[in-house]
Amino acid sequence: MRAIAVINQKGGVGKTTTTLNIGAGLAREKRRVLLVDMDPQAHLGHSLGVPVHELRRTVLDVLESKASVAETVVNIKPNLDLLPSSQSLAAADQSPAAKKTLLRDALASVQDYDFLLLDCPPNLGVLSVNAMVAAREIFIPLQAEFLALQSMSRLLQTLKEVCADLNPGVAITGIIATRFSKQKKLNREVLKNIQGYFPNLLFETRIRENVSLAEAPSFGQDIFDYRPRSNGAQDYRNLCREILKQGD
Amino acid sequence: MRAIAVINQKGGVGKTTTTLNIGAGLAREKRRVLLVDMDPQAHLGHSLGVPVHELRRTVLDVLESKASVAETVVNIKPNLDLLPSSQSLAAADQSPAAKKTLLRDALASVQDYDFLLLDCPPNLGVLSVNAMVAAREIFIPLQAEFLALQSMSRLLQTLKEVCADLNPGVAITGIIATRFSKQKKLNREVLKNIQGYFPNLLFETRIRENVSLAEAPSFGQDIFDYRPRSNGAQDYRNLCREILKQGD
Ligand SMILES: Nc1ncnc2c1ncn2[C@@H]1O[C@H](COP(=O)(O)OP(=O)(O)OP(=O)(O)O)[C@@H](O)[C@H]1O
Ligand SMILES: Nc1ncnc2c1ncn2[C@@H]1O[C@H](COP(=O)(O)OP(=O)(O)OP(=O)(O)O)[C@@H](O)[C@H]1O
Ligand SMILES: [Mg+2]
Ligand SMILES: [Mg+2]
Repeated sequence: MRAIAVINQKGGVGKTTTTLNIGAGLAREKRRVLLVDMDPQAHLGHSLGVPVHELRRTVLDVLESKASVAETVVNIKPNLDLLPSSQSLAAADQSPAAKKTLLRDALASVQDYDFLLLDCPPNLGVLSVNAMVAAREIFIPLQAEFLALQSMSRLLQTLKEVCADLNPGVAITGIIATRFSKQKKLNREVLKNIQGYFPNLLFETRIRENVSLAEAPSFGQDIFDYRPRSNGAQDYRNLCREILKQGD
Repeated sequence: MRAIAVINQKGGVGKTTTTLNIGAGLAREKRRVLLVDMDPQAHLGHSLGVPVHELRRTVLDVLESKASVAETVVNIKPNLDLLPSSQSLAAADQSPAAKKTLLRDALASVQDYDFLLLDCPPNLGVLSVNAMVAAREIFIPLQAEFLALQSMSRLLQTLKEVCADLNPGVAITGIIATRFSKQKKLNREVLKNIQGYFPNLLFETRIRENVSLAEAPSFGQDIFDYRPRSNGAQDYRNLCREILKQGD
């Protein structure tokens, strides 16, 4: 089982869009996928049309050992389950005393999946650290703009601290260029920088800017159900192929 | 003096870009402006070319009463000062015990400005609440996409709690449509929704998607210095005119 946290403290770079569409793409390739929403805004659930406010149990109950993963998951479609979040998770983000190993312990007994994908909030607080401790791999969605490089160094620093302290085995295994327009000089230049700094980590597939990706959540659908022939669907399909090749 | 917090817990909607360019636009109209960076990622400072890591004092020292505002501000250009942030501010975000009135008390004696503009991190934690308590007005930058409406209801709820508790005078006085493309049906439809819910709050000026706005921070410049004839400069200039008209 591959356990991957999708992290970048910079806001709006495509963490949720990437977690959702990689998950849906892998499920179409017959891999069993569990999406875990660690963002109190619960955008992963909203974007999949799950009535998050009405759920009796969420990931917080699992973290507090009040419910098991199996009792809490919501089935989205064949091979794709979601461990939903809720606003009440925000309280955990604000309590430094919260243990960094809660999620790792909660997921320890989970076996029936091929992939665990953890969506994170736009910060490096307790919830993101929990995801770093529970995962074995880190994917970093990155928008090739000025502030991208600045956030990377901060993220690497935090990851080093987490590694040393609680999860020596975790490693960055992929950087994903998101919202990419090759016509934008800024995108091309920043990407060249990223390739220079992290030569083997950048996936070949660039996720192009594509409005279908922003529209799909309004219908509670992933990109493959919403517009299977769009650039967004092609790019995430290609990305899934690369991810599966990594695992061989 | 107008004290305005620029808030939206949704990441990447243009909070920093808006705070920076409204600030620079108002300074060009000879208003004295203090920008306050309440985001530990310190993107406001980075985007203005301020060497944030090397500063001896930041907004955290002011919050902890270790330094005055006057000793800590960095002058950016005529009429434009910055109270810079730093990574160490993140600790405050994670301690629920931190008082919500720290910023209000720290700014209480500040008088030599016409505008205070507070940039916030992408969450509704302690730092954003401090900004809501210190401000008298709230501007909400909003990207007209699916998740925008969902975050609005959450923001309004938090604002109501803050009002009742610590700052009854604060009110939303502007919603700014950012990264807007009128060719995108999604943008047009969501904006129609926003207009329906908040008829008098949406500024006439829409900030169009414009790559110059994403490029300017790499040069440490505001949009007026970087590309004065770009769509981005025109839009923020028009927005500043509307803001000044409000104050009459
Ligand atoms: N490749 C793309 N092309 C066009 N729009 C995109 C693309 N990827 C994401 N978006 C849109 O950009 C916005 C931000 O994406 P998303 O919410 O996935 O980012 P995030 O990093 O999860 O944000 P947050 O930091 O708030 O959690 C959303 O409205 C989404 O629909
Ligand atoms: N109108 C626009 N046109 C094109 N790019 C824009 C526009 N506004 C902002 N951007 C770019 O979008 C990205 C996000 O903007 P910005 O950092 O200002 O958002 P934010 O809400 O402050 O993000 P965060 O939630 O991380 O604090 C930046 O790379 C910025 O340069
Ligand atoms: Mg997200
Ligand atoms: Mg910002």
